[in-house]
Amino acid sequence: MRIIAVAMTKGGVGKTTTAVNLSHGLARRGHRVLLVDADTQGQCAKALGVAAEPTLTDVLLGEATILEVVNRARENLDLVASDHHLTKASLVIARREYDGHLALAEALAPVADRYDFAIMDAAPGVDAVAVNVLGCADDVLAPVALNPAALAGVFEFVRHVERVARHNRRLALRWILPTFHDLRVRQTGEMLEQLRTHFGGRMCTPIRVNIDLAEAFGWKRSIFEHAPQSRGAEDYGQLVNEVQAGSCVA
Amino acid sequence: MRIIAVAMTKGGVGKTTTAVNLSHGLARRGHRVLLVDADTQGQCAKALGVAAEPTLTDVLLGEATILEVVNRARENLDLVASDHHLTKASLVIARREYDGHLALAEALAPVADRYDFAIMDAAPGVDAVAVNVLGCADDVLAPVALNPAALAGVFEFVRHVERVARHNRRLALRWILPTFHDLRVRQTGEMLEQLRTHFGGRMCTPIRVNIDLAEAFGWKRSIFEHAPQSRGAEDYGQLVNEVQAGSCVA
Ligand SMILES: Nc1ncnc2c1ncn2[C@@H]1O[C@H](COP(=O)(O)OP(=O)(O)OP(=O)(O)O)[C@@H](O)[C@H]1O
Ligand SMILES: Nc1ncnc2c1ncn2[C@@H]1O[C@H](COP(=O)(O)OP(=O)(O)OP(=O)(O)O)[C@@H](O)[C@H]1O
Ligand SMILES: [Mg+2]
Ligand SMILES: [Mg+2]
Repeated sequence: MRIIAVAMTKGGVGKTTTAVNLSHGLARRGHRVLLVDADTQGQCAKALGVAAEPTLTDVLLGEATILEVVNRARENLDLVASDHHLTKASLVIARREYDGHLALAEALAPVADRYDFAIMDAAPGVDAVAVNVLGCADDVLAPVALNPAALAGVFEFVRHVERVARHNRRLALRWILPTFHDLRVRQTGEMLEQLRTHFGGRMCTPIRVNIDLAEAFGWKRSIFEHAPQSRGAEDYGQLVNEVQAGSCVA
Repeated sequence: MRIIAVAMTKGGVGKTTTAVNLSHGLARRGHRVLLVDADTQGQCAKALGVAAEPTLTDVLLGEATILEVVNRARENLDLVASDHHLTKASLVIARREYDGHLALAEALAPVADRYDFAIMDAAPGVDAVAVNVLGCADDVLAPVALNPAALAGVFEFVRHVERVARHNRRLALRWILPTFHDLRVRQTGEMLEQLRTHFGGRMCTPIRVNIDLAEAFGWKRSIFEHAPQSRGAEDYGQLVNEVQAGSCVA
């Protein structure tokens, strides 16, 4: 099971949109996928129209196993939902003296043969659950919105990943995914160049701005269900290719 | 001193853009303003080109007073910066048995006569610092991005505010600020109507999509400095009117 953390400290950069569409994209191609919502906002269940409980909190508090809380979201796609009680888990984890950062890794270990991919939708920020998400992952897929405020936080995020990588030796920032690529914005070219200069072959094909991606959420559908011919479906389809292949084609 | 928490659980909805521009807008009209960055991302200092330390963490850990950490950002505008160490403060606060939610209120009390407004830029989410931000405020100003995912979280946020209001009896969700108002998006009218139906006179004049707002951050300027004739300056100017007046004109 390849564990991919879709993570970025900045808010609203497309973490959930990416986690949901990457998960369903992989599932549609026959991979067995576990989508884990690790955000107090519980947006994955809403995005797919699936039950919002039981939740990851039950697992992180040691009251249930992953298999006892998964709900089937689509063919080949199971979801572990979250809700605002996840903050409680953050405190319990933070109080574990030495090994709190392993809570999520321990919870996922029993299902390692059941899924080909575990995709984690991280919350913005750097709290104990966010550190756990990085602490259990093989790869980090980092959505980077193409605006100055989001770019300002990228290198701090890289340092944050490096700190966690000292405990989790497998962890690699493998995918930089530019999002909200707006061809009408003059500065976009420069921002992409900045990212390419720093991240080289780790920069994936950008996701273009496409209102179908925002609307799909309202319809509780992935982009492949909601607008299969859209730019959003094309771009996330390309991301699925790159994740399957294990490296960016861009 | 009127304490306004610019807060919303959802990420990337314009909290920082609103806190920074509202603060500078009020300062330009002669009010004495304290802008408090309460987010581990430390974006307020970047947005205004001001020193990023000392920080709010020093205050919440009891190691400094607010006056010892403020930096002058503009005429009439002081800033308390933040950085990623703020997570430490979250844990310390959460461990205080009964009164952790008062930490920020206690820190602000000594400067109540020094400023007319304290504007807090909250982090997304619901951790102990976010609860403190609501716990010390008079008003909540909630930016609501006009997209389905952001709207999906509004009522949970309202319930979150109500929970904190049981401890902080002054707290009122006074301002609902629609953001990213995109006149080309067909669904926008319906989304505004939904908000107006629920929040009535508490709904402020929406902030329209305007690239100058995103670019201003890159130049370390407020919108009033960067593009005084822009839609962004007009719309945030109107918000300043409404906050000065104490109620929405919309
Ligand atoms: N390429 C895109 N084009 C248009 N809208 C998009 C695009 N990507 C995401 N969106 C929309 O932008 C909003 C923010 O995206 P999303 O919720 O996925 O970000 P996030 O990083 O998960 O936010 P948070 O930090 O709150 O968890 C959502 O309404 C989403 O549908
Ligand atoms: N009306 C607008 N038009 C265009 N861009 C905007 C507008 N409002 C904000 N932005 C830009 O959108 C991005 C997100 O806004 P901002 O950082 O203020 O949100 P936030 O809620 O503070 O995010 P976070 O949850 O990460 O703290 C920034 O690049 C900002 O400059
Ligand atoms: Mg999300
Ligand atoms: Mg912000």
